[in-house]
Amino acid sequence: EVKFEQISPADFFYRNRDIAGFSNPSRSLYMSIRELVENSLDACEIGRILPQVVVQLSEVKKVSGDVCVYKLKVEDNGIGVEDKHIPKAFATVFYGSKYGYRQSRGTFGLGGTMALLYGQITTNKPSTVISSTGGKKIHKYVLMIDIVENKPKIFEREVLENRDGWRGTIIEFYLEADYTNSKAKIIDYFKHTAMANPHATLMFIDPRGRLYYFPRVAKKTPEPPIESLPHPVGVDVETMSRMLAASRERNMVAFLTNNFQKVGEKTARDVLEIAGIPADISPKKLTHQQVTALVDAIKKYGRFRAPDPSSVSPIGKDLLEIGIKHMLKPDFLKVVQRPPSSYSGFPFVVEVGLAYGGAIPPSESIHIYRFANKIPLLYDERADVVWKVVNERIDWSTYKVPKIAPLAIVTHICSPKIPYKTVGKEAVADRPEIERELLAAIREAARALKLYLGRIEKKETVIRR
Amino acid sequence: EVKFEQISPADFFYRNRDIAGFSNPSRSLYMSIRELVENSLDACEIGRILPQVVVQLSEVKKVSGDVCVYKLKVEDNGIGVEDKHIPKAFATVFYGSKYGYRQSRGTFGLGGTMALLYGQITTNKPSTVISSTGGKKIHKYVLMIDIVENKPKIFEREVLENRDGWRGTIIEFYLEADYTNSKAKIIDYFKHTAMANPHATLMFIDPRGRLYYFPRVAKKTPEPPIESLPHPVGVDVETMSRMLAASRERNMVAFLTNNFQKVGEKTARDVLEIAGIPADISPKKLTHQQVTALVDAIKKYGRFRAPDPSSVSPIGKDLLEIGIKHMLKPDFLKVVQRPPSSYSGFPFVVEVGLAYGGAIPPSESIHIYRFANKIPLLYDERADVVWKVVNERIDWSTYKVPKIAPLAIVTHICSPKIPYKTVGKEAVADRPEIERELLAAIREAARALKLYLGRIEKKETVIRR
Ligand SMILES: Nc1ncnc2c1ncn2[C@@H]1O[C@H](COP(=O)(O)OP(=O)(O)OP(=O)(O)O)[C@@H](O)[C@H]1O
Ligand SMILES: Nc1ncnc2c1ncn2[C@@H]1O[C@H](COP(=O)(O)OP(=O)(O)OP(=O)(O)O)[C@@H](O)[C@H]1O
Ligand SMILES: [Mg+2]
Ligand SMILES: [Mg+2]
Repeated sequence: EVKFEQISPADFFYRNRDIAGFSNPSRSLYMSIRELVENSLDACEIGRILPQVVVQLSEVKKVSGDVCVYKLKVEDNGIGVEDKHIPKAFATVFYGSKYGYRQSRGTFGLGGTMALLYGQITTNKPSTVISSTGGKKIHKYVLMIDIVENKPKIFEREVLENRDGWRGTIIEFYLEADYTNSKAKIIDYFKHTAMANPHATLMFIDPRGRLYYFPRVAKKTPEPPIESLPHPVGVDVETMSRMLAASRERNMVAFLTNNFQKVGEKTARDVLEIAGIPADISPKKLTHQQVTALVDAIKKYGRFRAPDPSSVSPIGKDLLEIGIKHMLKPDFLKVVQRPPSSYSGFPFVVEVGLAYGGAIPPSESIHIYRFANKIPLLYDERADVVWKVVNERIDWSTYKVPKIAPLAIVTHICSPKIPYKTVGKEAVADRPEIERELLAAIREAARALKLYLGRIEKKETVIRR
Repeated sequence: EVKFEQISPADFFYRNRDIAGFSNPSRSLYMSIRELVENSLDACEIGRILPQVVVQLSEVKKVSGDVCVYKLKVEDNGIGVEDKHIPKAFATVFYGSKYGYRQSRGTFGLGGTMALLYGQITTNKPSTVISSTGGKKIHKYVLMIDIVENKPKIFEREVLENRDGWRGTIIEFYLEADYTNSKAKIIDYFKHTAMANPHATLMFIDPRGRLYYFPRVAKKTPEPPIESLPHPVGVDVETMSRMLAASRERNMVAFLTNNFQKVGEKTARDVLEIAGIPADISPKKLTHQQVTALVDAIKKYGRFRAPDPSSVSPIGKDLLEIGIKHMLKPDFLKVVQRPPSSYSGFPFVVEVGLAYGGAIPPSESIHIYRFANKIPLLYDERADVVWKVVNERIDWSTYKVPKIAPLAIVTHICSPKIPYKTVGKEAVADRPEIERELLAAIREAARALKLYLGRIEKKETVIRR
């Protein structure tokens, strides 16, 4: 009498696409473009390739009001996708290559598939994916998503000769969207992405045929983040159980030193002693109780060195400065990069740019430009930890900032795991450690601003005399 | 060289439990209690049972600071769960009975499992589920969730004689949590739930042994919502394709009239004509193009009658009035229930209570109490459509409300589908139709408030003379 159902992850996000950020035709266009551009930049980063990403949006037909059917095509020169992974990478939810422990824009294994899913349910047209990893062949697929089963439905498949040794990926699909009401956000997205990724060349050709061109201003790729081992802090019984089950070590000391960062032999022995677990026991022989005891012992130990920041890749003070000067043209700019910190065992770095005057329009509210893992966050400002710190935890008058001021703040948080509040990646949760680092960075920059405004004050006083 | 993985839905929400609302030990306790209480109230509603829900939280041991291991037990007198569904209902993500087209508190098939998952990863202890649908047997399971595979791991199973003909469900599990910092929100949750469900008796026994008792103040269950057919508006090609594939009708007119609400024979023929589809063709024979043409024709038709509100179950003006008076003790109260409206083919009803004076403390910001499908929403206020309407779309001074005023607004939105912004069900998205209805309801109540404040003004003027 009560009817139960199991639904697939694709079906869940189909029914609840608001939750993935695809809530209306203008936001869905924004989301589709950003998900694909972020995939392209990740693909270049992992190959240490200077990115060239070309986005073309063309109108196919009017539907009603501002809503049209568009064709969206995104092409990159990234590392491409291996043939055997292509269908699932783009037509299966929770299938991806970014589940490891290193900073990347993508993280859920969902974004690219969501964009194609949205296109599919609004136009009933299949999508085309063309990719090559630089080998002898180029692989082309025409596919749709079987939403009920969460798997690809391949309509056509072609293997082409790769005469020019091309490497990269081309995605082409159709979607019902509203460009008129998302245009401003989309152009901002490109502008801000160019600012956080100055080594990337971006091109956007809009439905009117107009080219928005963002040539790279840096010739070297940034130091890429390196896959790291997990840090013991923040590892719970589930992750610990999986690591123990997968381990090949013959004793617990080797298990701890080989599978965690910042755990040497002495640390491993100390932790095992606190847990009451013999050092020579096999990891596969641990009982349920012992796994819990081990996790508790790690919490009690408290003396681990901080997580290694090599899995993090900040923008860098110089590049951030160039980017902010170019975009905001301020009179004053102070950029701060905090030393690496960590939350729940994940390393993170906060970078802040405080800009004043020049081309920044005076306003009662501070202009906030937020970034996470080099992605611009353009929605849900009030839900973000940065908004809370800037507007509720800092008294700007103590830094001589007037009520109406030409003040802008650019923030970047980067980590192998960003605590996003939503699947749509628009706001960062207020983890205490992150809040603390943002506060420290902004205060440091604000003190420099205070000195600057103090000098301006003095000059004006002298001039008046 | 690039390593791809597929992860299960349980694994996804394990890794990203912030997104499900389980972001820290105090919020996770709140979420665990609310997810189970909402399941109990749904189970009573579907059986037209006067609810009795008992929640017991007891401390097992201290961990560090305010964090302890607690045992949480929730018992209800609802319709219970059939034996064959018990393990999956509580240990599988995206398995549930609320995927249909009628108002219910649950909607994702995820909440109960998330609470048990959170308990499991913080304590490594299995959960106990005991349930009976009132028959001869009571079924008891001790289980954990296999997170990698998203399926139950049954440790023990017992079948007991049901001598007293008991019907209901008992969930018992352990979790690491922070009661000290969530206590206020938890007590508010019970208070507000009692207000929106005056026919429910709720009991909460906290770790200090203190009983919070909310006896029912209404003796009849409200009219339950009825499962309805989908409305044609808002049905996209994916849903249409599934309906066509599942249909048993022999021709398209019968398919349309039998599978949709508000579609009679004439309407069906008109829509098919716009689509250029023969009326007598079999639903299973429709081509890809024809499915798209049908969905487009439905959009063009535009003359469907509004969705049937029988799948909606509002609180009701009288009960809302009783509840608000009891909770807020105001001098003035105006309750408004809007007629049914719809967004994207889903019917919804907005109910608003505007309360002034009495026990309401004066404040510069308006006290907002939000409800959706009879659930109190206690987080993410600034992200909610109600906050936007109350604070950005209404000029309260035009209703004689002073800057500092003892003003409270209670809002309830109910629908077979609430456009929640997040999996944690804390904020409702600003769909234009919902925004419009909230604005209309609040303005209507505000006009009554203006008259009342006008009379108060007059009286005071008279008194002064
Ligand atoms: N342009 C591309 N070039 C190379 N690989 C790609 C490209 N786009 C997608 N992929 C591969 O497909 C996978 C799935 O992409 P998808 O966007 O669905 O998820 P994700 O990027 O891993 O995570 P998120 O949901 O956070 O975006 C990626 O992990 C990546 O391996
Ligand atoms: N106390 C209960 N009594 C009867 N059935 C229950 C109870 N708790 C859960 N169930 C059943 O288990 C299913 C899964 O519950 P779960 O909370 O995981 O998802 P849901 O309530 O369907 O949706 P949501 O994720 O929005 O809460 C429910 O759909 C319901 O059928
Ligand atoms: Mg992606
Ligand atoms: Mg539920």
